[in-house]
Amino acid sequence: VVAAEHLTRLYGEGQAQVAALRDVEVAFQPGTFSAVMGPSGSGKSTLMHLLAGLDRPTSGTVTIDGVELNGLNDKKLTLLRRQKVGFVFQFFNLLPMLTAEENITLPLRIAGERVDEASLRQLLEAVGLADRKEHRPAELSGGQQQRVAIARALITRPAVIFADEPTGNLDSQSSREVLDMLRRAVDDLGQTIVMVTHDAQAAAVADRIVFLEDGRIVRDEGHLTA
Amino acid sequence: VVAAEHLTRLYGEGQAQVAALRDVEVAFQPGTFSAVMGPSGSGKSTLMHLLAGLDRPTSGTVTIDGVELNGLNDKKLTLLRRQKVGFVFQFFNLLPMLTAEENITLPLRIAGERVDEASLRQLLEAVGLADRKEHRPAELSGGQQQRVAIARALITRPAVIFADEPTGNLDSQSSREVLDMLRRAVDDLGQTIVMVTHDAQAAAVADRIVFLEDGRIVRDEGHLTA
Ligand SMILES: Nc1ncnc2c1ncn2[C@@H]1O[C@H](COP(=O)(O)OP(=O)(O)OP(=O)(O)O)[C@@H](O)[C@H]1O
Ligand SMILES: Nc1ncnc2c1ncn2[C@@H]1O[C@H](COP(=O)(O)OP(=O)(O)OP(=O)(O)O)[C@@H](O)[C@H]1O
Ligand SMILES: [Mg+2]
Ligand SMILES: [Mg+2]
Repeated sequence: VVAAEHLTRLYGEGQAQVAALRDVEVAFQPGTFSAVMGPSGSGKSTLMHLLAGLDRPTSGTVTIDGVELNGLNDKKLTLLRRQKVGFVFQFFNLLPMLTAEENITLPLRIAGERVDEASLRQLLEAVGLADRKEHRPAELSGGQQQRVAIARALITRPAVIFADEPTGNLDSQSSREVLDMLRRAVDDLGQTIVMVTHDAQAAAVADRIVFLEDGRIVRDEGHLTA
Repeated sequence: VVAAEHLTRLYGEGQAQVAALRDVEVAFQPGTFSAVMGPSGSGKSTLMHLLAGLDRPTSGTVTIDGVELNGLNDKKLTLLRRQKVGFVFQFFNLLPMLTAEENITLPLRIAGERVDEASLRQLLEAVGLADRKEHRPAELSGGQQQRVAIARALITRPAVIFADEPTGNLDSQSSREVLDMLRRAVDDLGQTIVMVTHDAQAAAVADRIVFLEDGRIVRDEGHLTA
């Protein structure tokens, strides 16, 4: 459902130039759960942002559901992303002036879609925030904010969800619950998930683990279909 | 070196009131390394902010080196904090317009102290950021930003360091290096560290583990002196 070829992302020039990603080639099949691991600074977030169309590569291509992103102008790219992509950012990127509930339903309201109260309530329960939905991010703990970000990515049931360290701020209990939820989204709803994680337990839930090092893929194992 | 008595922190009123901390009593001895663990939302960050004088309790007292914080006006409290406390925030709180190096040396420059180039270089090496010191936070990966925040807390060699999830965004290699560094600060420099973590491996480095649940301390084991 999402594929990259010769993907390269460079920052800066000359001496100070940083190669965040170098000639990366990878494809993720529909209905699979993949983990992306690697040392701090190895290019994981950069890869995720490029695959989700949130950033443009220095060279190479990204294709989502057969559509090559390079060929899209910003407007069309935004539309594609809105329809097909869910993203859990490493630092949540919640809107501080909105409540947890408003942050979660924002993608639906932007798309002009109706909010199904029942499934919203179910989602809030699933992430353990039913009693916090009126709170703004500043009134929530780190892990609670992270769970809001996760619910927000799930609510539109996108074709592919990119989750950048979704359990980084969660205790083991909440982590398990979130990972179970993501696993179910793949197994029951046929969603595709690409998850960056440093947590071996989180990776264990995935069908496949892609290892990055210094901007390159150095290992890619699993390939088990869901 | 830092102690709390009958520490309570409430948010909001009536029905919506949240008791982040309820009547907490705890003391941390000089030269010890303590971990604070507990479920997401259990009050860990709140406890840390109150102990570090970054927030005021609803009731109860905090004492740092014998000085009771309630008796201090904001100006005096800021001075005490600057002299005695180092803090690694759960979300780093770096200044976006400053480079990594400038963020790290900021506490020294604010205190009007000279920056010792040699120990600065050593610290940058220790956190693996020597080649990134000219980058601004937006040009750094999540884990790199976290390491800047850690170096910033260490540079003034404060009496007590509060670290809120210092390894949350780090791969296992960088985590180990950071934890070794914190352990050495306690063993070699007699510093006191109170570290919030969800990571059992990180907690294993500590002398003592304090468990929070729903705003209360439910377990407190170790008490081994360094
Ligand atoms: N300004 C606020 N208004 C209302 N409730 C708040 C506010 N700040 C924190 N809380 C609540 O206080 C409780 C404790 O928050 P705290 O950030 O201390 O938890 P934590 O243990 O650090 O959680 P995490 O592991 O998720 O970071 C949470 O339930 C949180 O929602
Ligand atoms: N705007 C930028 N300018 C310069 N270098 C950058 C910029 N953004 C990212 N980098 C560099 O690109 C490399 C990859 O960054 P990236 O955020 O993808 O790493 P990561 O694997 O997600 O790390 P972490 O596990 O610490 O989150 C890092 O070395 C980082 O410093
Ligand atoms: Mg990252
Ligand atoms: Mg916290």
